[in-house]
Amino acid sequence: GTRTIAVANEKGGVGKTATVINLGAALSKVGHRVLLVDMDPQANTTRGMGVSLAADHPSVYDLISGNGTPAASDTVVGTAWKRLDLLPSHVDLSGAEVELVDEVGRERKLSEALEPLLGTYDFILLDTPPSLSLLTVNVFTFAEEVLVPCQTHPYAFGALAELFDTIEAVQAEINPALKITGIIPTLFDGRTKVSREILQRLKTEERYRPLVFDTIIRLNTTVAESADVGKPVVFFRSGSYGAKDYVQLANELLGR
Amino acid sequence: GTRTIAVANEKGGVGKTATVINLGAALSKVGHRVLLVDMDPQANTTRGMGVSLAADHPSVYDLISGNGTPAASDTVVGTAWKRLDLLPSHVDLSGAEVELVDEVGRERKLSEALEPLLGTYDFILLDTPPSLSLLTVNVFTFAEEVLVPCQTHPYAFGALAELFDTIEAVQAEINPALKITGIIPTLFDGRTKVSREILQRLKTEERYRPLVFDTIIRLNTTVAESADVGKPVVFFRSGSYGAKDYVQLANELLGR
Ligand SMILES: Nc1ncnc2c1ncn2[C@@H]1O[C@H](COP(=O)(O)OP(=O)(O)OP(=O)(O)O)[C@@H](O)[C@H]1O
Ligand SMILES: Nc1ncnc2c1ncn2[C@@H]1O[C@H](COP(=O)(O)OP(=O)(O)OP(=O)(O)O)[C@@H](O)[C@H]1O
Ligand SMILES: [Mg+2]
Ligand SMILES: [Mg+2]
Repeated sequence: GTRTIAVANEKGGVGKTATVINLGAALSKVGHRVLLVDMDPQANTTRGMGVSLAADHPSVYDLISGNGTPAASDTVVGTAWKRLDLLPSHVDLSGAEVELVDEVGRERKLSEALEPLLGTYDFILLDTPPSLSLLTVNVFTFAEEVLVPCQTHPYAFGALAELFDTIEAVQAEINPALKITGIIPTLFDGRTKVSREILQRLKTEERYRPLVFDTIIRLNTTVAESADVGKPVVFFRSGSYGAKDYVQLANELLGR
Repeated sequence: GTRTIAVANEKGGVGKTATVINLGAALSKVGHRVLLVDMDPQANTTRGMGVSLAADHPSVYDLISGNGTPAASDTVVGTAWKRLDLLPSHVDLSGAEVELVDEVGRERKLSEALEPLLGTYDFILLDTPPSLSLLTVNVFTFAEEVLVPCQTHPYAFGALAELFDTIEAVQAEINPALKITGIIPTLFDGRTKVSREILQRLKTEERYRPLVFDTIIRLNTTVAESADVGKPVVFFRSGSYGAKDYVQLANELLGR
């Protein structure tokens, strides 16, 4: 079957998009068929994959807004790398929250649209915006797993409790299959006390300890540079720390 | 009169909260009366100022949700530093978007609540969540100025166009007084090519060039450490790069 994995954390700038792009690319590099779904109106996964859409090309917005819904398979675009496809985002997605507020079953829109794609891919990784809004709930309704990137900084650590509560609410009310596969320490700078202290808290706090990945994603400017040129770091510079860390993360995920 | 300044950027993790706390503290240190307003449900300004509320203490949520609205002056809390007050946030704020969707004038809720506080402070700095949602629009309806922290990374630079479009729409439809006071380069690491390149783009692109502050906020782990102990960096370690940069930013703002 297809593993469907949401990458989420309400805290902004913790490496959600970097994880979707680079983990997805690392998985495709070792032979898995991967679909990246960009559910953030900022469309950074779309931008970071070097994809720019023709004005009339449909996006995830069209899939969930119900405007004579295109088929998901007609919305998927290929990327420059084989086995690595993308469901692109669009700024119109930011209007979905208000537009869908009175629709019955509004949290299931994405599930209904992506259902036909199950089986075509080994992994579907979904990027989310930095909020616990309808878009993120749509992703949590569809996915069966959640990966939580957590910058090794105090605010990101503080955001975990609320995220875990939200996931438990979704499990209880909408999607009992949803489970947290793990917490990924990101943007780790071993030279700084704050990074080491927050990593320590992740590895000791009861609620998080069993979920923390062994792999740590280090702060590595190559990851940011790769985003600027629209390439995953594993294809941009395979010898960099960033590439090595994401390859290791892919291996560890395959073992869970 | 009182200068009312929104600190906003839909991109997550660019230093919005760090700027509200540390710019606010730097202004209070040189004698100005400052109010920080935390309009992010993540409540990181509240956390970063070392404030934890009694369960029954009102927050900005109570001010805009209309539940027998408390007066803003009863919601304001003092902090450990003189001339530096806080209007705290609360996680319930994340429900305001849906709760207010049918209310007429929902974007003016904050303005009505904060009106009575004008004149009590020299500066009111407002933190916003990483989204262009109703909460941010409420802040844009009240404020007369916007400061835009922009991490010197590609995604943050890419977010500016959408933010500027949103601000222009608010100016045209709701608050003609709103203007962008400046763009603050943040999390700058001069050793990295990507930081230097994005700073260069900010200083050359027509739409942004005239707005970029001379002050650059450097990446400085002391800023993150100060957040962990709930103190502004200018009070936590006044000799650090972070403290110096925010003092310089305060001086430059006073000149605009
Ligand atoms: N390992 C890393 N080393 C250095 N920079 C990184 C790393 N991972 C991500 N970045 C950079 O840090 C910034 C934040 O990362 P990213 O945008 O992926 O986070 P996000 O959680 O998706 O943000 P948002 O909440 O806005 O969606 C980006 O500019 C990105 O290029
Ligand atoms: N100058 C700096 N040097 C080092 N770390 C910083 C600096 N400014 C902010 N930080 C840290 O970087 C992270 C992002 O900053 P911050 O949380 O202030 O951004 P934000 O834009 O408010 O994020 P969000 O979009 O989630 O509200 C935080 O962990 C913060 O402590
Ligand atoms: Mg992102
Ligand atoms: Mg913030």
